[in-house]
Amino acid sequence: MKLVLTIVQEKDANRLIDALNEANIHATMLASTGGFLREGNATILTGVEDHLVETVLGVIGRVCHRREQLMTPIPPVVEPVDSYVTYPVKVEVGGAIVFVLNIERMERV
Amino acid sequence: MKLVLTIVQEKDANRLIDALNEANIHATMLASTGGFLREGNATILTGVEDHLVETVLGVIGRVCHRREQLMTPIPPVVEPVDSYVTYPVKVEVGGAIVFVLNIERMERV
Amino acid sequence: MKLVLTIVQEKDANRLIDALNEANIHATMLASTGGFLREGNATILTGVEDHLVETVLGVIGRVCHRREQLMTPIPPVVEPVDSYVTYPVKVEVGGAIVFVLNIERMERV
Ligand SMILES: Nc1ncnc2c1ncn2[C@@H]1O[C@@H]2COP(=O)(O)O[C@H]3[C@@H](O)[C@H](n4cnc5c(N)ncnc54)O[C@@H]3COP(=O)(O)O[C@H]2[C@H]1O
Ligand SMILES: Nc1ncnc2c1ncn2[C@@H]1O[C@@H]2COP(=O)(O)O[C@H]3[C@@H](O)[C@H](n4cnc5c(N)ncnc54)O[C@@H]3COP(=O)(O)O[C@H]2[C@H]1O
Ligand SMILES: Nc1ncnc2c1ncn2[C@@H]1O[C@@H]2COP(=O)(O)O[C@H]3[C@@H](O)[C@H](n4cnc5c(N)ncnc54)O[C@@H]3COP(=O)(O)O[C@H]2[C@H]1O
Repeated sequence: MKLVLTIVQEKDANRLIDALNEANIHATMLASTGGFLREGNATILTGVEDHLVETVLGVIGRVCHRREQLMTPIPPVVEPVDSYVTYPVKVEVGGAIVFVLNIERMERV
Repeated sequence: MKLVLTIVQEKDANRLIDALNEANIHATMLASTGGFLREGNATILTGVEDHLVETVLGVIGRVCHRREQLMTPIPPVVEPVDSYVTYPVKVEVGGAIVFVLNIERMERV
Repeated sequence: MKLVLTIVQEKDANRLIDALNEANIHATMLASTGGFLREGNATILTGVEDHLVETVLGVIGRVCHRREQLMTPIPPVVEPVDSYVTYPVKVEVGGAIVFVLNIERMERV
């Protein structure tokens, strides 16, 4: 068995759990914080049989791949807002980092 | 050394930590969420010498074994409550899933 | 690759993350609770190349080493506070416990 430990952006976490449920992959989610940006993210644990690791990586890749989104930045509060024009800007979102660890033994009580 | 990673129901978590303390097993608890039911549960980490793994599994089995409890369901709020009779119903509670991982090195600073 | 899992006191967690960032070590922080004192602490995950494990342990040792601090205990609320003299007392703080686990595979999506 392998423990697949995945760190994803908060906004992708629920969609990833939904997709894992559909693939009948059991999972546990822990709230976490990124060391660099100090933003909330999510750490997801899935203990799976060895032959299912590729399936889990496939689901993660499909749901969390890095992509560009158009985002309209929030105008800074100090400006007189009516004269401030914000243009949408391309930002990279998504992405996940995945660690696969070996499970020596699994028990259900 | 081994890292014993246990996922238990929230209502069993404190009793398990108490039982581990009595057995002089050091532990750390992390709040987590189940992927399927999206209910709060707890993920408990215990780093122990190899020969103590059986002891830890024994404590977990004693405290968290799956069992049936009689629970009285909460009447749905829409009914006129006085005419609504609730009968206790048998529900399965407890249970734990345990992963044992190898620790290559442990340091205390 | 190795997963370095560090459990530190809450008050050392941010300083440790800062020091890891300066050393260009990526990290993720999870809120946790100590099994014995039931106080909040932090569990920090850092996935690093094998040759960086010593660097990470060095940073943790420098930031989180056990040390004595003079603390003035808070007077118990029941006393007539004006007649109650508190002397500073030496208390041991800091300290960290570190587990190094093997990562079989790492993916970025
Ligand atoms: N080896 C590892 N071990 C443990 N956890 C790991 C890890 N690599 C990544 N993570 C976790 O995944 C989150 C996203 O990392 P990512 O590399 O996609 O995206 C990163 C990366 O593109 C950038 N970044 C991180 N550290 C950096 C640094 N020292 N210099 C420049 N950019 C950095 O900022 C983004 C957010 O980083 P943040 O730390 O807030 O959040 C990180 C961190 O929580
Ligand atoms: N291989 C694994 N890797 C990581 N974490 C794992 C895991 N197996 C179990 N867990 C964790 O343990 C909790 C209890 O699982 P258990 O199998 O006793 O009890 C489960 C199981 O009886 C049932 N269940 C879960 N997934 C299911 C599915 N796809 N179809 C039908 N029943 C499911 O619902 C209960 C609650 O599941 P939930 O996900 O909310 O909560 C799970 C999850 O947080
Ligand atoms: N093998 C292990 N596996 C998983 N997590 C581990 C661990 N060893 C330590 N930890 C984690 O690190 C925290 C600090 O442990 P430390 O040994 O420095 O400092 C400990 C230790 O000096 C003392 N202590 C813990 N358990 C004890 C016991 N059964 N009897 C006497 N003193 C105990 O109380 C301090 C706080 O303990 P607390 O449990 O609240 O908080 C612990 C726990 O969250």
